[in-house]
Parts: sequence; C-alpha cells; structure tokens
Amino acid sequence: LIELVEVTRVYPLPSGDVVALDRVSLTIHEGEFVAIMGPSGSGKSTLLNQLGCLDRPTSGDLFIRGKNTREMNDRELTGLRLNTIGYIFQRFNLIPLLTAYENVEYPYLMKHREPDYTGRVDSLLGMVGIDPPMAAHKPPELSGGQQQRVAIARALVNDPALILCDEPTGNLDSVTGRQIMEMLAELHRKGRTILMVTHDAEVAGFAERTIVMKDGRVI
Amino acid sequence: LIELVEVTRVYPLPSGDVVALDRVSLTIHEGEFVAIMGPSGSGKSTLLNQLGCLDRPTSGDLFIRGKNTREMNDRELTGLRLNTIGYIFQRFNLIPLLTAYENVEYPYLMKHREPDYTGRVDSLLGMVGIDPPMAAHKPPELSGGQQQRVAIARALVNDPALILCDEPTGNLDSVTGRQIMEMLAELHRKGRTILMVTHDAEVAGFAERTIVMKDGRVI
Ligand SMILES: Nc1ncnc2c1ncn2[C@@H]1O[C@H](COP(=O)(O)OP(=O)(O)OP(=O)(O)O)[C@@H](O)[C@H]1O
Ligand SMILES: Nc1ncnc2c1ncn2[C@@H]1O[C@H](COP(=O)(O)OP(=O)(O)OP(=O)(O)O)[C@@H](O)[C@H]1O
Ligand SMILES: [Mg+2]
Ligand SMILES: [Mg+2]
Repeated sequence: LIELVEVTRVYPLPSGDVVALDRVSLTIHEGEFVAIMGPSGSGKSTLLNQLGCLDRPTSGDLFIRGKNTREMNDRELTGLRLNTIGYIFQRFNLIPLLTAYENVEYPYLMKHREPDYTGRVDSLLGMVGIDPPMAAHKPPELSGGQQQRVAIARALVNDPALILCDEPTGNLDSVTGRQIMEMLAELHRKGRTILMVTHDAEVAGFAERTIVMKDGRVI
Repeated sequence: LIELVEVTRVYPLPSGDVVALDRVSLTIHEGEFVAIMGPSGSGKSTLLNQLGCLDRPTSGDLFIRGKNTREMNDRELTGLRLNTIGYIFQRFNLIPLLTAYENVEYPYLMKHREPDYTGRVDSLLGMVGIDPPMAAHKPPELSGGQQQRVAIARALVNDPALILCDEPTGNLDSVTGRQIMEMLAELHRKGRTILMVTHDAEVAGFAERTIVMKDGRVI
C-alpha cells in the first residue's frame, strides 16, 4: 500500500538543521496493523506525517499503491487525504470554535458537500462515549480525554481505508483506552490498514508488528 | 496544607449545567505525594485546578494553610501561584512565540524581575533532556514529548513547595517517563508536596496514596 524509499526529512532551523528522518525505507501492506514506538523526539510523528501524505520528504520517495507522490498534484493528494486517510493527531487539532459534533461532521461535509442526514456522526460519537449533550460542547469545554475521543470519531467519519493514530490513548484512562483499542482492532478485522504511534507497550500489543525508531532511523 | 470542604464546581452551558465536582471534601498534608486517578471526564483536571487556586469553587470552601481562599485578594492568590505552586498542564500551555528557554525562564522573570543569570533554566532543561540547541526552538518546532518536558522544567523553575502535574508522562516513552518520575520522587524526598493526575497505574505507584474520582466525586 505504502512504500518509503530512503526518505529523509530535515527541518532547517536558525540554530541548525534537525534531521527528523534519516534515510528511512519501509513498506506497509494493505490491511496491516503496525505500531511505531521509540523515544521522545525519535521521529515517530514525522514518519506518520510522511506516511499520511501530510508532509513531503526532503529527499527520497513515497509510493502510494505504486504511484510516486512526487507525480501527484495537489488535487490528487487532497483527494487521498479526504477519502482514503483518517488522522488522529497527537495534539488533536480540533477546531475550538466548532462544537464536538461539528468537528466530527466537518470532513463528512467536505466529502459529501451536505450535512450528515444518516446519523453517522451521532453514532460515531456514541461509540467513543460522547453523548449528544456533550457533543454540543466546544473543545475548550471538554476534558483532555473527551477531546481525544472527538478527534478519534472525526478520523473515522469518512470510513477511511488507512487510519493514522498518534498516541490515540495518551489521555485516556485504561478502561476507555481499551474500548478505543477494541474499536480499532474491529476496524482492522474489517480490512482497514492501521498505523499507530504509541509509547504504551500494552497498546502496541494490539498491532501485528512494531517498528522501533531511534534518532530518525528505523532500528 | 490544602483542605477542600464540600467543593462543587458547575460549568453552566447552554446545553445544560455540567457538575464537574460534586461536594468534594479532602485534605492534602504538607509533603505528601498524592496520585489522582479516574475515568476520562470524572473531574481530575477540575480538581487539580481547584487545589492549585487556578479556579474558584461554585460552592464550598478551600483552605490553604488554614486560610480560606475566599478571604484572599487577587494579589495574594497571584503571589501563591507564582511563588508556591508549579503547574504542569495537561495541554502544556506553552507560549508558541517564545523559545523553549524563554518559556521556562518566564515565571523566573515574573518573580525576580530580571533574567536568569544563575544558569538555573539551563540546568532544569538539561535535567529533562532538552539541550541548548533544542532549547532555542519554539514549541511548534518540538515533538509532543519535548513540549511536555519543557512544561515540566517551567513548572519547577521557581522551586515551588507544591507541584501540580496533570498527566506528566502522557506523551513520553517509558524510559523518559521513568526519568521524569525519578525527578519528581527526588523533589518529594526533599519535602515538596506533589499532586499528580495520571491514568497510568505504574506512574501512580510513585505516589504515597491515590485518590480515585468518578462523576465529580471522590470514591
Ligand atoms: N471549561 C469547561 N467548560 C465546560 N465544561 C467543562 C470545562 N472543563 C471541563 N468540563 C467538563 O467537566 C467535566 C470534568 O472535566 P475534567 O477536565 O475535570 O475531567 P478529567 O477527569 O480531567 O478528564 P480527562 O481524564 O479526560 O482529562 C467533563 O465532563 C468536562 O466536559
Ligand atoms: N515543525 C518542526 N520544526 C522543527 N523541528 C521539528 C518540527 N517537528 C519536529 N521537529 C523535530 O524533529 C524531531 C522529531 O520530532 P517528532 O515529532 O517526529 O518526534 P516524536 O518521535 O513524535 O516525539 P514524541 O514522542 O515526543 O512525540 C525532534 O527532534 C523535533 O524537535
Ligand atoms: Mg510525537
Ligand atoms: Mg484531565
């Protein structure tokens, strides 16, 4: 499904270049459930951003279903991101002025060009334990874990084939965290490809294999 | 040191009042190391904000060293927050336009009215594994765990007697997380009072006792 070939990502900063990814090569097959672990600052989020086409390499190539992303125009990439890929960001990236409901509905609106009359948004929010009264709140009015769960529902609203999660249970108690992992495991059983950054070995245990990073390299 | 008596905190929202804390009474003694656990949304962060005088109760009373906070004026409360209490927020709350170094120095500046010539800021950043080149970066240029570590250094810069941590290791790999916990344990050995929200039982193990919350009550 996804192939990285010698991908390097450098962040040029006044105080000196940061090599976040250092000639990383790896292949993710359709339907895999892969965990990504490694010390803080080792490049996990940067790797996920590359795999999810949110960011381009400084050098090296990224192939999606055999096609090199360098040959894709913005429309193609946007289509990929909207229809095929769901993101659960480490910092959630919810829109503070929209309610939880509106945050989850947003990608649906962008894809279907009309509000959700199917009840999908409500049902997804219910699955992550956010009831309708809570869904009317804005992110600043929600607890950390409630925000995280809204971010998870949003990532799934367009039923993406590829799901990218960056510390999906970081702010959740173990019971809620387990429920979320069961949900992801179920989606995996139904054929979705899941790439998950986590520092929790128990959470990594839900994956089929684990990629370990260190200083921008896969070890 | 701190005493809560029948503290209730209600968030009034258009969709209906949220009772985040429901008649909570508890006492924290000088030099204790207390963990606070409970499901997502159970009121842990709200409780921490009350204990740290960042927020006032809707009803009930809060006593610091025997004095009722209702009788404290803003100057007194500000003094408390600046000199006595250190906060590690769940969302870090770093200032995105300042470098990591400047973020940590900020409370020092506010307290001493002059820059840090003692090297304390550098040494604290070193203790949390942020070297000088990294300290020149701004929060958006740092990984999640690096931001968390900067937030920890900032909380400690004025050597507070009371340290409040809201999920201090949520974004850290287990090795770095352990280093942070050793640091907090050391501060506790030296007499600091530590109140720590965590959903990680292993992290809670560093504390002397655990308060468990559910639906805004201590159970
Ligand atoms: N600023 C706010 N305005 C309105 N409601 C709020 C606000 N902050 C929190 N709440 C609500 O109060 C309740 C308790 O929130 P709190 O943040 O204390 O929970 P928590 O235990 O820290 O959760 P988590 O483990 O998810 O961080 C939640 O239901 C939340 O939606
Ligand atoms: N936008 C950015 N600009 C500059 N440097 C960055 C940026 N984002 C990340 N970095 C740097 O790149 C390196 C890798 O960051 P990354 O966020 O991928 O690490 P991570 O493994 O996700 O860490 P964590 O576990 O702490 O979230 C870090 O040293 C970080 O400081
Ligand atoms: Mg990260
Ligand atoms: Mg919280």
